[in-house]
Amino acid sequence: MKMIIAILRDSDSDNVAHALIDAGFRATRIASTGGFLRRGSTTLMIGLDDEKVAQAIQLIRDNCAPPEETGVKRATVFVLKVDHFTQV
Amino acid sequence: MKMIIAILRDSDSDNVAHALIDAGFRATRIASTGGFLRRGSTTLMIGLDDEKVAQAIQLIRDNCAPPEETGVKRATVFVLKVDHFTQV
Amino acid sequence: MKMIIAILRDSDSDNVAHALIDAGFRATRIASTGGFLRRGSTTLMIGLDDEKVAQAIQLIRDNCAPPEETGVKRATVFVLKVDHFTQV
Ligand SMILES: Nc1ncnc2c1ncn2[C@@H]1O[C@@H]2COP(=O)(O)O[C@H]3[C@@H](O)[C@H](n4cnc5c(N)ncnc54)O[C@@H]3COP(=O)(O)O[C@H]2[C@H]1O
Ligand SMILES: Nc1ncnc2c1ncn2[C@@H]1O[C@@H]2COP(=O)(O)O[C@H]3[C@@H](O)[C@H](n4cnc5c(N)ncnc54)O[C@@H]3COP(=O)(O)O[C@H]2[C@H]1O
Ligand SMILES: Nc1ncnc2c1ncn2[C@@H]1O[C@@H]2COP(=O)(O)O[C@H]3[C@@H](O)[C@H](n4cnc5c(N)ncnc54)O[C@@H]3COP(=O)(O)O[C@H]2[C@H]1O
Repeated sequence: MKMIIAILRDSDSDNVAHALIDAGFRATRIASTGGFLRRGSTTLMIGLDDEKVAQAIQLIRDNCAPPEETGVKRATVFVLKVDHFTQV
Repeated sequence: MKMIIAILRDSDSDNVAHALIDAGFRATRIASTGGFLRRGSTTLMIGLDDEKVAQAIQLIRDNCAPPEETGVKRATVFVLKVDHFTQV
Repeated sequence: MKMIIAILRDSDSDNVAHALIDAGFRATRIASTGGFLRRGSTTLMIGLDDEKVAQAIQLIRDNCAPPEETGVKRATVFVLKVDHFTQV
């Protein structure tokens, strides 16, 4: 299993979360703030099977509006290995 | 060292955090929201020794109320490897 | 790539974030709470090149005020491996 940590602009977070949930992904949202511009953002945590990572990243990309400022991307995405996953 | 990332219902978070602290674990709480039902939840980050992971997960399980809806679990638990830990 | 997860006292978070940004690091801030003393804190997520980890931890240490209470440290720092990083 892998965990995606995706940092999105607040304005894209609903569209991205809906698209992921509709495709059967599970996600948790955390409010965050950019270190440099200090704007509100949303950090999504997505635990998923290894072979679904590319599909999830594509969904994130397709459901973000194109950025308006130079240098700012649609989303920043980290993928971490999950050692162990369980629901109790 | 490992890091547990546990997603709990808000109503269980105090009981779980108390039980972990009483047992000598260290924890940090982050407010979160479910991607699907959009209810408030609590994400706990727990840095701990590898051999304590099973005990911590058991404490989480034992201190959550049984879920009321079908399909919803007491807690969702990710365990990640920590490369390096330090307190400065 | 690595990810630093640093738990700071709220009162240090601006100084630390400024110092990291001025040095060219990228960071995302998340509001958090201590499990034991239940005081507000800031959790910083910093994705960075492996060979920059030591410099970032030094910057964190140098930009936190010395703690006032026994047992409390300036900052708690976890370093995790990042499998894959992308901006879309
Ligand atoms: N030290 C620095 N010097 C010069 N320019 C800087 C800079 N830090 C950030 N920027 C620029 O400012 C934009 C907003 O950064 P902010 O930190 O508010 O908001 C960031 C931050 O919250 C997060 N982020 C990006 N890279 C990150 C990383 N390596 N680690 C943690 N968070 C990251 O994603 C948001 C959007 O990043 P994006 O790259 O699209 O866009 C960034 C980037 O173009
Ligand atoms: N792999 C994962 N990655 C990241 N976060 C995860 C996760 N698995 C669970 N979570 C987190 O734990 C909460 C409870 O999940 P649970 O599986 O017990 O209970 C879930 C599950 O039974 C169902 N569900 C969630 N996503 C679904 C989807 N895409 N399709 C159908 N049912 C879904 O709705 C309940 C509430 O979901 P909600 O999203 O509001 O809240 C979720 C979510 O915040
Ligand atoms: N392994 C870990 N995993 C996740 N988060 C961690 C962690 N180690 C530290 N933290 C985070 O860093 C904050 C400061 O920890 P520190 O060790 O400096 O200072 C701590 C420590 O001296 C003491 N403490 C914490 N937990 C304890 C416990 N179970 N028993 C006795 N003392 C405890 O109380 C101070 C404040 O703790 P608080 O929980 O309010 O706030 C903690 C917690 O949010």
